[in-house]
Amino acid sequence: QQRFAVIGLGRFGRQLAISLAERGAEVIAVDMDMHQVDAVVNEVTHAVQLDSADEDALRAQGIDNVEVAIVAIGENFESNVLTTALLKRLGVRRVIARASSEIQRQILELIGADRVVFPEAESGVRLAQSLLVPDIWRYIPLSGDRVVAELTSPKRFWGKSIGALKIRNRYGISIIAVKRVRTVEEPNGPTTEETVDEMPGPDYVIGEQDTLIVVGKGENIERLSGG
Amino acid sequence: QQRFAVIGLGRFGRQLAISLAERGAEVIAVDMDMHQVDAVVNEVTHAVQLDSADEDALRAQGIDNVEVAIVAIGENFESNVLTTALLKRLGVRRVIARASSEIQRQILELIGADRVVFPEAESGVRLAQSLLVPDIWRYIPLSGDRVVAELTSPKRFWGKSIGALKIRNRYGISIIAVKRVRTVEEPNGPTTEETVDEMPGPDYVIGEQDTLIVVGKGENIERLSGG
Ligand SMILES: Nc1ncnc2c1ncn2[C@@H]1O[C@H](COP(=O)(O)OP(=O)(O)OP(=O)(O)O)[C@@H](O)[C@H]1O
Ligand SMILES: Nc1ncnc2c1ncn2[C@@H]1O[C@H](COP(=O)(O)OP(=O)(O)OP(=O)(O)O)[C@@H](O)[C@H]1O
Repeated sequence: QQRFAVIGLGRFGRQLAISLAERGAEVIAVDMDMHQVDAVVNEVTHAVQLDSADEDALRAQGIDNVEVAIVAIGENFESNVLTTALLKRLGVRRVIARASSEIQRQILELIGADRVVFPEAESGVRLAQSLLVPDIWRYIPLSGDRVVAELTSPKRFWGKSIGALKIRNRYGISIIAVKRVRTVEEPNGPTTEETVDEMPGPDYVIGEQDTLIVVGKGENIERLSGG
Repeated sequence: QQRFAVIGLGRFGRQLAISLAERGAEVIAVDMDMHQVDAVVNEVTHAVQLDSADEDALRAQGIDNVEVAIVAIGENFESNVLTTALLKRLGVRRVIARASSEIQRQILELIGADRVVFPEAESGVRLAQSLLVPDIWRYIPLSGDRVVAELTSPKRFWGKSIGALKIRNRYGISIIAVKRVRTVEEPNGPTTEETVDEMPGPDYVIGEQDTLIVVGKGENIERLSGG
């Protein structure tokens, strides 16, 4: 049962603390600014105001009694470095620290960070991916160029059956599953319902709302999706 | 053929511009600070120094001649808002703007942003996911609780065949593919090589370096992975 400490409740740290707690994890959220502490007090297990560069304060509040600590301090790099070093010295098994540059990463690794993350740069990479392949929502790479991908069904497929479309012959792609979202009329008003057909047969007719999960070469999937 | 403009080359904007250009997209990178412009001049199509709050400068440099513009200015929210508004007025089809709060998002949408992103918060959500399911590298949700997932092969499977492990009977999980990374001795020194077996048969022996791509219920996959 993993306990987490998040130190620094800026935009990255606060969302991290809340997302962990939302999924049932035990989270101690720490910040020296009482406003940031107050902003999360109802969303995490414990919210504590303290200066994380103060070793006694960390120990007094039990910040060292977690399995994973994330130092999410951004602007103040010295505080970040000192906090990381103190948490390792206090025996925290895994300390993840935030960096803004390659040099900062090297420093953090030298003083003991087990993993270094780059929140802004990582979002930059992800946005680039999502802009370049907008119809492909998610993918898992297989071999060099084959992937499992989830994508919106192309317009020109709507209302046609998988067999009639000859997808495997024309694109070398297999459809693992089709997700369909439909609106259901209920007494209280309409709700949406998602159904999934795994390994759909040739008679399956692709609908406007369908999402396809496919296996095939990346370039063929883009050709299928881009039309 | 999509052309992109990235305005604001902080950590998020710079990485976004570089990631787009790395994948062959045409990218104009803009910043009012010459140092930031210089830092990307060899990585993007054009790097331009200008104040994006100046409509004439935007037009003179052709920043309005792109299909997608991303306003990646962080700290200076007024510049972000004005730049977004100007780009829409100049006719850019899709303007994506960065925000730091819900109120900022509402303002940006009111003045015409087509999409709003939160780089720090999005990284917080992703890190939480990766911390909570560390052995599951990537996944694609299917129905409410079934997923396609990529995960490290559990220790207790190493050296055993898929048939002997009775994975489908015991976990209700199908293995779509197995990725294996091996070191190959070459004249110039060792290199790593990735091979993938799709739909491996019951005789396939799982190795220490293997990554499994599976389909099944999320909770069963976590049980398989967590052991
Ligand atoms: N020594 C410290 N002890 C505890 N909290 C700290 C310390 N130093 C900074 N913080 C807190 O860390 C939080 C985030 O750090 P900071 O403002 O430096 O980064 P940021 O880059 O603006 O954050 P983000 O990009 O995530 O919004 C702030 O709320 C700040 O009060
Ligand atoms: N009006 C403007 N025109 C052009 N560039 C601008 C303008 N305003 C700010 N910038 C540039 O935007 C860049 C990033 O913005 P800023 O420093 O405000 O955000 P940041 O939150 O620190 O960025 P990041 O978190 O991505 O590192 C800076 O390099 C800055 O020079």
